[in-house]
Amino acid sequence: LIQTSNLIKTYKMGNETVRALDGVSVRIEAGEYVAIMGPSGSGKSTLMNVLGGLDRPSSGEYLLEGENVGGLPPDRLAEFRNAKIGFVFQSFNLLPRLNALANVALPMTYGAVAPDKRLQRAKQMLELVGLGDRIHHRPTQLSGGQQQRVAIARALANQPALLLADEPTGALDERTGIEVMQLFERLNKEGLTIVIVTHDAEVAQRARRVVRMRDGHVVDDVRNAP
Amino acid sequence: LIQTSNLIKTYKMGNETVRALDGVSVRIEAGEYVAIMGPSGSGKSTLMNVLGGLDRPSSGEYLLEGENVGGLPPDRLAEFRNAKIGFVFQSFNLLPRLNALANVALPMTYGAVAPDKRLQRAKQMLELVGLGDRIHHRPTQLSGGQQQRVAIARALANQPALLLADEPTGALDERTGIEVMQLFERLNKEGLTIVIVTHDAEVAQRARRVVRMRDGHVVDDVRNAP
Ligand SMILES: Nc1ncnc2c1ncn2[C@@H]1O[C@H](COP(=O)(O)OP(=O)(O)OP(=O)(O)O)[C@@H](O)[C@H]1O
Ligand SMILES: Nc1ncnc2c1ncn2[C@@H]1O[C@H](COP(=O)(O)OP(=O)(O)OP(=O)(O)O)[C@@H](O)[C@H]1O
Ligand SMILES: [Mg+2]
Ligand SMILES: [Mg+2]
Repeated sequence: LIQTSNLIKTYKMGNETVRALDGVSVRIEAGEYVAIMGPSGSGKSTLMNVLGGLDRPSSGEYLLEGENVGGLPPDRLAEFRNAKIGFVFQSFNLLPRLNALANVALPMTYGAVAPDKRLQRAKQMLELVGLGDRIHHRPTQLSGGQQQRVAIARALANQPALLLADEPTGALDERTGIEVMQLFERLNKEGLTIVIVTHDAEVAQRARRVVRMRDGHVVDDVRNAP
Repeated sequence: LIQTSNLIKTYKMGNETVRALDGVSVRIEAGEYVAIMGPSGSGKSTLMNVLGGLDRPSSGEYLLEGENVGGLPPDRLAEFRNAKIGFVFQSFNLLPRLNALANVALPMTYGAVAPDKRLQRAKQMLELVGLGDRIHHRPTQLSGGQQQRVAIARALANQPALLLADEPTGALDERTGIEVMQLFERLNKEGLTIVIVTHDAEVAQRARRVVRMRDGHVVDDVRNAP
C-alpha cells in the first residue's frame, strides 16, 4: 500500500538546515498495523504529513497504492486523500466554529456516504468514541480528550483505507485510551491499514510492527510478538 | 497556599446543564507536589483554570495565599497571576507569531526579572528543557513535544510560587518526559508548589499526593508512598 524511498525533508533556518527527515524508506502492506515511535523532534509528524499527502518531501518518492503522490495535481491529490486517508492530527485541527457533529461530517462531503446519511453516520462515529452526549458542543466547549476523540471520529467517518493517527491517545485517560485501541483493532481486523505515532509503549505493543525513528531516520523496525 | 470551598462550574447548553465542577473543596499547602487524575471530561482542566485565575466558578470560593481570587478586580488579578503563577496549558497556547525565545520572555514583562536579563533567562529556560538549538523557531516550526516544552519553559520563566501544569508530558517521549519530571522535582525541592494534571500513572507516582476526580468532584485524595 505504502512505499517510500529515501524521503528527505529539510528546512532552512538562517544559516542552518534542519533535517526533519533524513532518508526514510519504508514499505507498509495493506492491512498492516504499524506503530511509529521515537524521541520528540525525531521526524514522526513530518513523516506522517508526507504519508497523508499534506506535505511534500524535499526529495525522495512516495507511492500510495502504486500512485506517485508527489506527482498528483492538487485537486487530484485532495480527492485521493479525502477518499482514501483518515488523519488524526497531533493537535486535532478541529474547526472552532463548527460543533462536533459538523466537524465529523465535514470530510464526508465528497465521499462514500450519501448526503442524508452523513449526519447520522457522524452521530454514530461520535457515539463509538463515547461522545454521544457532546455532539452539539463546539471544540472550546470540550475537554482535551473529548477534542481528541472528535478528531478520531472525523478521521474514521469517511471509511478510509488508511488511518494515519498522530498520537491519538495522548490526551486520554487509560480507560478511554484502551477503548480507542479496541476500536482500532476491530477496524484493522475488518481491513483498515493503520499507522499510529505514539509515545506510549502499551499502545505500540498493540500494533503488529514497531518502527523507531531518531534524527529523521528509521533506526529499528521489528515485528511485535503476537 | 490554596483553599477552595465547594467550587461549582456549570454551562448551559440549550435545555441541559453541564456540571463541569460539582462541588470541589481542596486544600494545598505551600511546597506540596500534587497530581490530579481522572477520566477525560471529569473537570480537571476546569479546576486548573479556576486555580490559575483564568476562569471564575459559578459558585464557591477560591483563596490563594489567603486572598479571595474571585473578589480581585481584573488588573489586580492579572498582576497577581503573572507574579505568582506559572501555567502550562493542555493545548500550549503559544503565540504563533513569536519565536520560542520571545514566547518564553513574554510573561517576564511585569515580573521579577530585569529587562536586560530577560532574553538571557528565556534562553536558559529553553536550554533547561533541551531546546537550546530551537530558540528562534516559531511554534509552527516546532514538533508537538517541542511546543510543549516551550510552554513549560514559559511557565517557569517568571520564577512563580505555584506551577499549574495541565498534562505537561502528554506530547513527550518517555525519556524527555523523565527529564521534565526531574526538573520539576528539583524546583519543588527548592520551594515551588506544583499541581500537575496527568493521565500517566508514572508521572502521578512522582508527586507526593494524588487527587482523583470523576464527574466534577473529588473522589479520592491519597498520599503517595515515599
Ligand atoms: N517548519 C519547520 N521549520 C523548521 N524546523 C521544523 C519545521 N517543522 C518541523 N521542524 C523540525 O523538524 C523536526 C521534526 O519535527 P516533527 O514534528 O516531525 O517531530 P516529531 O517526531 O513529531 O516530534 P514530537 O514527538 O515532539 O511530536 C523537529 O526538530 C522540528 O523542530
Ligand atoms: N465551555 C463549555 N461549555 C460546555 N461544556 C463544557 C465547556 N467547557 C468544558 N465543558 C465540559 O465540562 C467537562 C469538563 O471539562 P474539562 O476540560 O475540565 O475536562 P478534563 O478533566 O480536563 O478532561 P481531559 O482529560 O479530556 O482533558 C467536559 O465534559 C466538557 O465537555
Ligand atoms: Mg509530532
Ligand atoms: Mg483537560
